[in-house]
Amino acid sequence: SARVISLVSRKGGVGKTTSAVNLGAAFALSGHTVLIVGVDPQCGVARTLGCGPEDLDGGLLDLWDHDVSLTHLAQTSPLKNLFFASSRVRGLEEEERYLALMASRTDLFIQQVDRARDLYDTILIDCPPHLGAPTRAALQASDGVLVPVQAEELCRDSLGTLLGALDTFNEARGGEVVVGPELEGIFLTMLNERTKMGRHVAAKVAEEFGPILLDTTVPRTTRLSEMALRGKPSVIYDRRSSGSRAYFNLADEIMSRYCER
Amino acid sequence: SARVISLVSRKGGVGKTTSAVNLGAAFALSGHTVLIVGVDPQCGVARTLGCGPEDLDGGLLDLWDHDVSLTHLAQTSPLKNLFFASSRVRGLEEEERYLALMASRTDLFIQQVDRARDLYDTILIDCPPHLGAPTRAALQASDGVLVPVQAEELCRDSLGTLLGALDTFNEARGGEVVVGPELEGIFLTMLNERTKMGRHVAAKVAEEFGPILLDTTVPRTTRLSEMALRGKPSVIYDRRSSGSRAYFNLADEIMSRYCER
Ligand SMILES: Nc1ncnc2c1ncn2[C@@H]1O[C@H](COP(=O)(O)OP(=O)(O)OP(=O)(O)O)[C@@H](O)[C@H]1O
Ligand SMILES: Nc1ncnc2c1ncn2[C@@H]1O[C@H](COP(=O)(O)OP(=O)(O)OP(=O)(O)O)[C@@H](O)[C@H]1O
Ligand SMILES: [Mg+2]
Ligand SMILES: [Mg+2]
Repeated sequence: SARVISLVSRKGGVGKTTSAVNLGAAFALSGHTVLIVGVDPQCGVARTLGCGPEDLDGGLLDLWDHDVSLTHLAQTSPLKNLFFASSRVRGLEEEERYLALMASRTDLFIQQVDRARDLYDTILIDCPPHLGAPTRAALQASDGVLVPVQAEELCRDSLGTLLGALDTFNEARGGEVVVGPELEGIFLTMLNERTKMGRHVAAKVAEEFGPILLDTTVPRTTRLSEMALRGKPSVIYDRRSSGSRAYFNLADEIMSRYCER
Repeated sequence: SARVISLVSRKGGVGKTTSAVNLGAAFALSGHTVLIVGVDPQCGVARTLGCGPEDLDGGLLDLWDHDVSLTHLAQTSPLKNLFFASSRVRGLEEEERYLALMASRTDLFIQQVDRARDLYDTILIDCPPHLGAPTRAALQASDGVLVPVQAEELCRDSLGTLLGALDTFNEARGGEVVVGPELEGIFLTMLNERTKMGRHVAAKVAEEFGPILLDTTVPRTTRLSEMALRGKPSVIYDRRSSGSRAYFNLADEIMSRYCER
């Protein structure tokens, strides 16, 4: 049965989508059948893989509107074991309806993710940069949470609040004690070790969050910024680049932690 | 009476906060009395100016809880004519309460911004990366909207949706035709002209959105990434750097457009 992992942040642009796509591809290259579910209204995963929402035949709204399964929505990607489903929000009205359904009919989303567990080895859920309805739904459907931390001060600064919120999430939902997802870990992204800011944040995060900090850090590289231009994961179009190697290492690090449990 | 301008985006991490702080400082250095209102729950402006939410004596929740004015909440900054007010959200419960009040009591926020118009020359509102309650409240309180566009594909790709949403905002609010804020313009941020992605996006944005694209582009520079480390706007700690010069130019460009109207 699949492991379901959500990528979350309260800060924007920290690398959730870039990580979801490259980790998904790295898991797929290591033999997993992978589904990436983009619950962000901005459709980051689909766009990164070369599909604007207008190019997709179906989106997450169909789960409620047409009672279809996640697998039914799953699009193929340039990698044969890697699939993705998108919110496919194409405008403000659709966004409002989608957010309302994610909030009021979370149960259906969770059910559909559960049903998909038999068909995939890993399901990654790419979230928007806040703890609103899509992220809460994703967390309720997840076994694990992964937190990319951009190597800059505003992101590090707000990390405590995010981790505190994830703890609260575990304790109380509707009066029932529900066990929320485990923390897979936090990992540094877009690290430029040659800048004061990069070194400062790397040191501070290691000092404050050492036990939950994964070893792999993802460097800021031009190659990783080019994914949406090519419509492919970096681990496919340039697997030897430092960014791709980081994501291969991160995938290994995460997988070896499952084995330890 | 102040001009009120909101900085908005649907993509995360595109430079709203960095732009709000540097533009605010540039306006202040040119003689304006400036208030920056950070309506994002992440308190970007306060943190960039060296104040975590725990260091502040008051926050936007006090507008509803204690009926205070925005001026009462205004904090001083390293620049004498530059002030800021923050959502001062210190945890998930406070965030939920804040978002609920922004949605249900938007009228009070708008009133308080209107009252502040007599006391400032420019009011900038720094929004979170989506069109939720704080951004809608900001737009309803604003004369103008400024849209930073990170020079990368996902941001450019979702720009059409954002501009479409801003148009819709102008037409229909509660059955009454309300004139929404004018578009001050869109401007490129974090541009690295030496990368394929940077040149591609700059060209595409000029081609697709020429008429609304401001002339000033903000380069990606190490100096601009250091603001939160120093707790000061870049235009103060290094006014000759290319990033600071871009924000001085942007402020001039925006101010000269008021004069043209
Ligand atoms: N390591 C890296 N080096 C260089 N560029 C990167 C790196 N990681 C991500 N990027 C680029 O930075 C931008 C933001 O990354 P991404 O969209 O993955 O963040 P996000 O957290 O999903 O953003 P949002 O909060 O808007 O969903 C993208 O243009 C991406 O191509
Ligand atoms: N021109 C630039 N060059 C280098 N770094 C920059 C530049 N502009 C902003 N940054 C850095 O990029 C990060 C994101 O910028 P910022 O926080 O201003 O974006 P934002 O749109 O406010 O993000 P959010 O959507 O989370 O509110 C910050 O760490 C900031 O210091
Ligand atoms: Mg994303
Ligand atoms: Mg911000």
